[in-house]
Amino acid sequence: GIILKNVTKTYGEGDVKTTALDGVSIEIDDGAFVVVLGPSGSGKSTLLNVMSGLDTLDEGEITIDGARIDTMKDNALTAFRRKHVGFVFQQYNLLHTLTAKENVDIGGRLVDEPHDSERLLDDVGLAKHKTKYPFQLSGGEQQRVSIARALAKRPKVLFCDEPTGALDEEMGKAVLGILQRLNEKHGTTVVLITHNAAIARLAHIIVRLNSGKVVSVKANRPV
Amino acid sequence: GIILKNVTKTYGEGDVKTTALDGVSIEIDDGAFVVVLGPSGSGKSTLLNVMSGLDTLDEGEITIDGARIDTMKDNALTAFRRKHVGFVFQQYNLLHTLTAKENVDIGGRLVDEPHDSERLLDDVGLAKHKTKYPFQLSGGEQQRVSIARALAKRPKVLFCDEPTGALDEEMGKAVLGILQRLNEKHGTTVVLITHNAAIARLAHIIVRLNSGKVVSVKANRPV
Ligand SMILES: Nc1ncnc2c1ncn2[C@@H]1O[C@H](COP(=O)(O)OP(=O)(O)OP(=O)(O)O)[C@@H](O)[C@H]1O
Ligand SMILES: Nc1ncnc2c1ncn2[C@@H]1O[C@H](COP(=O)(O)OP(=O)(O)OP(=O)(O)O)[C@@H](O)[C@H]1O
Ligand SMILES: [Mg+2]
Ligand SMILES: [Mg+2]
Repeated sequence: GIILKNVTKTYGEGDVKTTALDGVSIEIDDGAFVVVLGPSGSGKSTLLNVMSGLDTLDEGEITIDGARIDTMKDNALTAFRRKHVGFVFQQYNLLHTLTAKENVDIGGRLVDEPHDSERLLDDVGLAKHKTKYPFQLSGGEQQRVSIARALAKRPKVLFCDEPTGALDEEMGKAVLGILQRLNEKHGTTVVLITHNAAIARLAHIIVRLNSGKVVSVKANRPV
Repeated sequence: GIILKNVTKTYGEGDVKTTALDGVSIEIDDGAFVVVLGPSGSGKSTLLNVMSGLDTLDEGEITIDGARIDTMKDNALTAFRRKHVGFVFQQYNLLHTLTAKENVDIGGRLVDEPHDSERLLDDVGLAKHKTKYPFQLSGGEQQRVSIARALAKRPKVLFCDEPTGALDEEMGKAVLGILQRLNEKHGTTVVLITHNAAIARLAHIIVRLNSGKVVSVKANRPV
């Protein structure tokens, strides 16, 4: 499970101080499909970055499977993330000098039985784009490479920051199907930010943020 | 008006050839609100880039207000775009070393009466973020800076590549309101790519693309 206790993260000081997360406390059970909703600038990406160990916090604690993520040394944290955490970034974060396939390979590189990269790219409709570089791909194609890369390591926890933002309805549904199958068949914990109501409907739990605070945590659908 | 005649654009050669636009012919009247729909990878961004003179074509002609955009020399084309064309990019394309306000200033820099940058940022809900750099802004905040920058020059034609992709419903509606007002009160021609059905409903004309071809051009709403 993932437990956040009173997590606060601020930027800047004085009158240019931004409180991106303000005393956030949440508990997420293994195998849950959690959707995070909230206005632009409300702290959703910051929440995911801090929850996954990609970013530091200023106050509070984060525990994943009993391990205190917020106090881990860099090496241990990096090793933990590489093995267990998949992340689909809001701005994709693809490596520009690697092809689509190579970007996905990187995702699975440090685990014993990664998914086959080509198969993952086929699954997200990129069969004909595997040897292209990011600058040769459309926005939605880049987003899909980012998704395939996150899946390559068969992560225990998958964090997705608006994974279908650049996709049309059809392709968005296909991606959602993949995420649902991962969650229901393989027990992957999914924590997903979206503005898409159709995706939110699939959640077990819906977390709403506003100005860095958790406004509500609601059960949406039984596990 | 904007006229495309038989526009084709391809990438690569042989069996790695991609036909991004395939014999596209469209006419857009001044003051129209045009929405471009289509699956990921269907050629929408390429259409906008070519239509606005940001990218070259391989076959066909593009005429804006009687001027052949596709045969213009670089200097003339750049001058034309700077004066008349506003562009909201799918990946924002903000200058990283400039603040939000400075990015918007750049947008209006070469016209006689640009909009006030601070006012534009207020209009898109960024009153408290004007002095921040792009890396200090959320995805949706960066997108809104990109919108404000495009509006700064009071363009005759505004091209928007998924301008509300990173925004929640509330903020998306606010942006749409701005675009609608520009179109209805100031006669700005708006050519907008979106996956959002609510935005598509506002269109005078809906253009559907699939695999680089125009599948249909439909009147949606009277001008
Ligand atoms: N430099 C390039 N080299 C090769 N193929 C390219 C290049 N740029 C774009 N393409 C291809 O052209 C096609 C159309 O791209 P475009 O960006 O116009 O699609 P789009 O409709 O905007 O997609 P999305 O909704 O995902 O943003 C895509 O299949 C893309 O892979
Ligand atoms: N390095 C930074 N310095 C200052 N403020 C920051 C920094 N990074 C983020 N912020 C601010 O923290 C707030 C939360 O940002 P975050 O990216 O988490 O929002 P979000 O909910 O993901 O928004 P969106 O839906 O637009 O992606 C925003 O107001 C943003 O401007
Ligand atoms: Mg975000
Ligand atoms: Mg595009």
